Amino acid sequence: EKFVVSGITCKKDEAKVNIINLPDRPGIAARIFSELSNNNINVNMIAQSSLDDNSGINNISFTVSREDLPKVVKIMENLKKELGAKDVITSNNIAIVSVVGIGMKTNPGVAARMFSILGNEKINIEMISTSEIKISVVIKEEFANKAVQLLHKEFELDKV
Amino acid sequence: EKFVVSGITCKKDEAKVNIINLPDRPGIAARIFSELSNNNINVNMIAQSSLDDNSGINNISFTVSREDLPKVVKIMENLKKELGAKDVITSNNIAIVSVVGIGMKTNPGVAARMFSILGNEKINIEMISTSEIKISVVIKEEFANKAVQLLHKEFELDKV
Ligand SMILES: C[C@@H](O)[C@H](N)C(=O)O
Ligand SMILES: C[C@@H](O)[C@H](N)C(=O)O
Repeated sequence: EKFVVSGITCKKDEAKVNIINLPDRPGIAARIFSELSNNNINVNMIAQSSLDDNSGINNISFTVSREDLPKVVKIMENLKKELGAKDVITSNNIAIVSVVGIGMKTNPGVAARMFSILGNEKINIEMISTSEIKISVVIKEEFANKAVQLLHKEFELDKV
Repeated sequence: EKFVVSGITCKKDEAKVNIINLPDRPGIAARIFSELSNNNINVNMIAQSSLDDNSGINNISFTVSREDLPKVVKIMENLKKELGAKDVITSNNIAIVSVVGIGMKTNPGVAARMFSILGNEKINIEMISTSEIKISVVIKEEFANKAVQLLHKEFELDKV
């Protein structure tokens, strides 16, 4: 199955929320996103990596629109005590850049190429979330235009 | 924009790889996935949450097919020293369950409902990766059939 990169997308005016050292047990993620949903907060990207399954803790990050951040900070401060999370850290100067395509899961090189373009430019990748048709990363918004331009070039989308 | 859940997918025979306490600087993710790509390893899901941007460390998790795990373990053991990662932890009994739909980013309730179904069943969510059209979680494979069945019911896909 040949992969085809069909486009690069960029979402600015985003903010990142990191919930640090949550209890890693069933129902925790449900509680967080139910609370956000009840407050009509749209969540764009959610990423949770995995630690040691015996550690009993984990971290979750998600993005929201920058204008929702103050409201989200209040919600999370209350939730933090209830959940027993160690910290809630936010950042309001980020963007989500994505490579969109078909068949990317069968082509391990696409993520490698995308991350290399950013790495070579010294752009730090803060969050990663992927599916077969989309690889999304969070980077500082100041680098977003540059990232999109370089990715367009790498995947030859400017020659179309 | 109304959201529509069009299906539940389940990928079994997967394995999870967690790289713990990596240096959080440009080029690290590129190195990992270039090495995997050079070894023809297909990566299904990648998730990286964010910690404290001043901590200098991060964790990355990804999934591969179970049959590729022994090869990946060797690759990662070599890479671990080069990158200065604290640990590489793997798990070979997981599955990826996804809710697939349209317009999910504008509907915060979908992730909340999916996570609640799993949480109520005491199924622990080990990894999360999302896009507007797909919410994917990693859970223990022994719970996959149950999870799919319950999610079908929740999103009324069995009434179609
Ligand atoms: C950390 C969080 O995802 C937890 N494991 C849960 O299942 O809700
Ligand atoms: C941890 C890893 O993602 C690193 N921040 C990078 O940009 O490569």
